Amino acid sequence: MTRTIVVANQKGGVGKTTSVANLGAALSLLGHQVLLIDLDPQAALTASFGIDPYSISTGTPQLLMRDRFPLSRSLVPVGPGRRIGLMPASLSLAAAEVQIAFLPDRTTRLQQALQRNLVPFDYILIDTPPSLGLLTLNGLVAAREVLIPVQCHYLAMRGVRGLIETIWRVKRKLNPDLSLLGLFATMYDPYSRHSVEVIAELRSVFKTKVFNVIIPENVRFAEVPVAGKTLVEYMPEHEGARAYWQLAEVIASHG
Amino acid sequence: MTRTIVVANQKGGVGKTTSVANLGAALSLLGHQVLLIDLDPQAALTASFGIDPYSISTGTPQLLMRDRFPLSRSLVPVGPGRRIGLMPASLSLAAAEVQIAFLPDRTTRLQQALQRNLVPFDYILIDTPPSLGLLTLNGLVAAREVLIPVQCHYLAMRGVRGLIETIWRVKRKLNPDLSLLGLFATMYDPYSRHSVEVIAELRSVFKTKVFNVIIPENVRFAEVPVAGKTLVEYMPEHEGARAYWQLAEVIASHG
Ligand SMILES: Nc1ncnc2c1ncn2[C@@H]1O[C@H](COP(=O)(O)OP(=O)(O)OP(=O)(O)O)[C@@H](O)[C@H]1O
Ligand SMILES: Nc1ncnc2c1ncn2[C@@H]1O[C@H](COP(=O)(O)OP(=O)(O)OP(=O)(O)O)[C@@H](O)[C@H]1O
Ligand SMILES: [Mg+2]
Ligand SMILES: [Mg+2]
Repeated sequence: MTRTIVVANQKGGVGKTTSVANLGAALSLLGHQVLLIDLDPQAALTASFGIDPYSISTGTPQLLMRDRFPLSRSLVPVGPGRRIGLMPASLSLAAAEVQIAFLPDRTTRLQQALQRNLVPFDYILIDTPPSLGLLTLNGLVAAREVLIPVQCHYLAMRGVRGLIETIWRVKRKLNPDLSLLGLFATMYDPYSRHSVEVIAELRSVFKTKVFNVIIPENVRFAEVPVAGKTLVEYMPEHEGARAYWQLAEVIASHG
Repeated sequence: MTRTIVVANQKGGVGKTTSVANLGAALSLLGHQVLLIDLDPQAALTASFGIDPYSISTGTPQLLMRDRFPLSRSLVPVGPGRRIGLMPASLSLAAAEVQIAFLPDRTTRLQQALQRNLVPFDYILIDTPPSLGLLTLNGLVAAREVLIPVQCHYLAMRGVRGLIETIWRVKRKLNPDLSLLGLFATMYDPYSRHSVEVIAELRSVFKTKVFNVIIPENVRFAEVPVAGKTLVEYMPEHEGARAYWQLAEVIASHG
């Protein structure tokens, strides 16, 4: 049974793209078949695998707009041993969002595309833009599980309540199968009291829904996308990579 | 003559809100009359001054939706000596964005509201969400100058080209007065080669449009919003605060 997980948080810069890329790489190296979908018009996930979004002719925009678009036609092999399938974003994804807004089934375009294509993957991970607009909504409707990265900063923490409210609304009205897989802390700085306080607050509010695994703040995460690689693949023993390995193992055993 | 500056970058988490708050505080302490406008449905600017967005009854959403809404009615005094006027965001701003999308003058709602209200301010700073949607577009049309914070990370740098293209499109089609005030680097880590390389790349591409002032990475920026304060006010001698002082002085002398 394919597990479809959407990584979402409307707060910007909290590690959504980095998490989809590194979790995808770790799950693939653990032997799972992985599909990554880039639903962000900025195409950061696509770029972080070294692909120039300006060079993409078909990808997520076509998948959303055309009724019979075969997924396999524009999958790009990426990641360790190029065993991951990436559905890339191109710059026309912003225009596609505007176009699908006029369709009666505008919130279920991605869900239908995935159902139509009978994807042979164990995991589908979906990266979303920093908003709660139609693209993120398509991700929340297409997925059965939501994973929420939370940067260890006060301003990032305060948006989580609104996001959880949105998830329950989507579950009630659009996707009854949707459930919260969990929240996890990113960009944790062990020397900063602030990080420690934010995590304590998260745990006191969301309790068991907060994964024990914490992703440390480390500049290597910012560097590796230049090489079109993930930290998990590039420096598998690095503390940041090991954290995503652990998170992948916990998620895989969660299923 | 009032200077209206919109702070924009569709990449998330690059320091837009932090910059509007700290620049606003510094300009106010330099003796200027400052109005801050929160155009982000997340209301991070509002929250960073200690105001609970759930408690706001009228603010930016009403300013955009109602034709004769007086600006002065919902301004909240904030910042050093409470001399800054803040037009707060409330949680209904996301709904307001959807509603104004159906209006013929949807891109000029904020511009008209500011013209109608004959604002007695020296500076109007506008915070925008991490997207190039209708709210950010309203900010780009209402302003005469655009200021772009760029985090010193590869993934943040790659989106600047698309943003500049959008600014020229807005200038051609909607707001001929719009000009690029400049770009500045944020979250700079002097010990990381990556930060140094990103800045060098920015300067080689955008040349004199990149301010010399660099905002350092410092956890204090993440901490002070908990107290509803800006770093400029809370720790004026701190290196992060001093960087925003310098940026404010350079901007004020730019006019
Ligand atoms: N644990 C980490 N430590 C340090 N830097 C990180 C970490 N994780 C991600 N980064 C870097 O921080 C920046 C923000 O991360 P990322 O782009 O993955 O966040 P995002 O939530 O996808 O952003 P957006 O909201 O713009 O889509 C990127 O430059 C990334 O390389
Ligand atoms: N120079 C800095 N050093 C360290 N942390 C910073 C710095 N500037 C801002 N921050 C923190 O980083 C996070 C992102 O900054 P901020 O929220 O201002 O960015 P933004 O671009 O407005 O984000 P969004 O795209 O979500 O609106 C915040 O938690 C903020 O407190
Ligand atoms: Mg992203
Ligand atoms: Mg912001």
